[in-house]
Amino acid sequence: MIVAFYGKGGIGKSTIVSNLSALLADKGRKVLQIGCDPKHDSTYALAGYLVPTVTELLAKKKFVSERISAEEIIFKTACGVDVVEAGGPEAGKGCGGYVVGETVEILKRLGILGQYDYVFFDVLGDIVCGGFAVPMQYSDRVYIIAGNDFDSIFAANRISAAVAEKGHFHTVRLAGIIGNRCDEANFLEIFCKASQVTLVTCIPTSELLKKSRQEAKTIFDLSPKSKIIHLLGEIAAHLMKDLRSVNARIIPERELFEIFAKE
Amino acid sequence: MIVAFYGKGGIGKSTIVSNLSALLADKGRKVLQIGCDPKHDSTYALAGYLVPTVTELLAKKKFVSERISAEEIIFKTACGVDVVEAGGPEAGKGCGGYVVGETVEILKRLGILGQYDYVFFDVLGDIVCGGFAVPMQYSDRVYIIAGNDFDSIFAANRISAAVAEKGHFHTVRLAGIIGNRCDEANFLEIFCKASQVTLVTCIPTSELLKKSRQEAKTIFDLSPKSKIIHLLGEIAAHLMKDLRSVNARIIPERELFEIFAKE
Ligand SMILES: Nc1ncnc2c1ncn2[C@@H]1O[C@H](COP(=O)(O)OP(=O)(O)O)[C@@H](O)[C@H]1O
Ligand SMILES: Nc1ncnc2c1ncn2[C@@H]1O[C@H](COP(=O)(O)OP(=O)(O)O)[C@@H](O)[C@H]1O
Ligand code: SF4
Ligand SMILES: [Mg+2]
Ligand SMILES: [Mg+2]
Repeated sequence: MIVAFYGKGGIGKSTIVSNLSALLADKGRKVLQIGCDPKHDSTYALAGYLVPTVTELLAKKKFVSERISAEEIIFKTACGVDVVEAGGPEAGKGCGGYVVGETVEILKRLGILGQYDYVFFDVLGDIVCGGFAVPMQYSDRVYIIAGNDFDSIFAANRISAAVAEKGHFHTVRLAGIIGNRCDEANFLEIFCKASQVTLVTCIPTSELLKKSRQEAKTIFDLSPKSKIIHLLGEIAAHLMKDLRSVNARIIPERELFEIFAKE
Repeated sequence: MIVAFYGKGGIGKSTIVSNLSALLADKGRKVLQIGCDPKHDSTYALAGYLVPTVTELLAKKKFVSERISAEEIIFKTACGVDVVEAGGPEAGKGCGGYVVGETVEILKRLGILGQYDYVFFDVLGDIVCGGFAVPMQYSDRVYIIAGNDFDSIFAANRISAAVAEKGHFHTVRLAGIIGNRCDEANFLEIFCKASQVTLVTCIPTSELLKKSRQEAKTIFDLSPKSKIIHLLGEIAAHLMKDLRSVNARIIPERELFEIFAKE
């Protein structure tokens, strides 16, 4: 199954996805996690260091992507998850999403995507255009990670619109919203109800998850009995479920403002 | 003077820029504020409502931008600031920054930019490419708004690189960093020192600024004696100063990670 996780920058995508990958690898699944964010630190907690990026490699190969082989961009990690980092394009030049598009095309060309039980794209979701939208074209489903705040919910609504748009030409569907840092979830619940999308789970603010990112360790290494692992298990379980047949409703932006202005 | 304010989404650009605009208008300056963020709420506190966007108007004019006149996109506000909102492009289709580029070109074509003492672009800075980079081409200087955290400082470094790149072909220069929600500023100070950029001021977390955005009012309406106004005055004063002749140093991303990993 190929899944793309989108969400506003800083909302916790990499923290959640890398720990989810570790959970599934621990259960014996073959997992590939692909970081598609200019911060190129999606897989930091899995590898224990910042792996070389496709951007850096492309520069060495004079941007002839056909010269790139699988071993040069896919790295093994101690927890059993394989990882790739797209990297960041040169700032201020050309399309910001270019290297994400290139990375996906390279993996497709090398026949990599079909070799795993789970392929997880971890993608910047502040604006979903150009190369940043390419992972959707190859994904079975998209999950959006959001917090209980206007900015990340506004971004979630726009990502949902992008999924609907891509869904006209590809098989990708929006599977649900994953709440993060949700000590409250009132706005997320309103948003999910109004857009007819499942709220898969709500992960609270957690010192453990913060440590996971800071110390480049998964929560399995830090605290194998944490209840956060149970919540990640809820996401893993949702991956197994069939998608609902109801399409997401894109909320008109002025209506979204109203929801937050009222509360 | 034409100034572009960039920074990671949600860092407080619109809150700061709209209150700065109100301050300068209050002193008798002619100010135009142009919102260049898909959230199109940059000028909310000035107008008191969400003004019609260039995106919405372009759709009505079948995307023939030559049909757009100044009165249709520039709105007067009670505090004396004139405002424009670029709006958000259709999600998932084409270039996310397209409408920002179009908005800037329309204003240039109509000769608007030269009619004001201050023209402030308030621009999404999560990725600076395509249309999102266009305001830099017409600006005298750029200020980056950042918090004391990895994500917004990482974005600031990339914006700085984009300014350096544009600076090869245009007169734009990076003038400084404006700290926001800085109850501490240690990381900002390290970043500014390492990149040889001025830290103009540090605005603390402020219930008043939060209210300004939520109630669509400037802080002059809410609390005319607030010390926040003094800090905004420091930004206004910096606008008057000549730029330093030292160029910003772009920090290699792996070095930036090291700075945060150590502390
Ligand atoms: N549930 C959580 N509780 C506390 N901190 C979190 C949580 N989720 C993420 N974080 C922290 O937030 C920051 C951003 O997370 P990250 O996963 O890098 O975001 P993204 O990949 O969406 O940009 C990291 O410092 C991380 O440790
Ligand atoms: N100094 C501050 N203290 C407290 N809240 C702030 C401060 N600056 C901004 N905010 C709040 O942060 C949120 C995002 O601010 P906004 O100006 O919309 O960010 P941006 O324009 O960069 O996306 C708003 O709800 C605003 O009220
Ligand atoms: S398509 Fe998106 S990522 Fe590419 S240049 Fe335009 S705004 Fe940037
Ligand atoms: Mg990430
Ligand atoms: Mg804004």
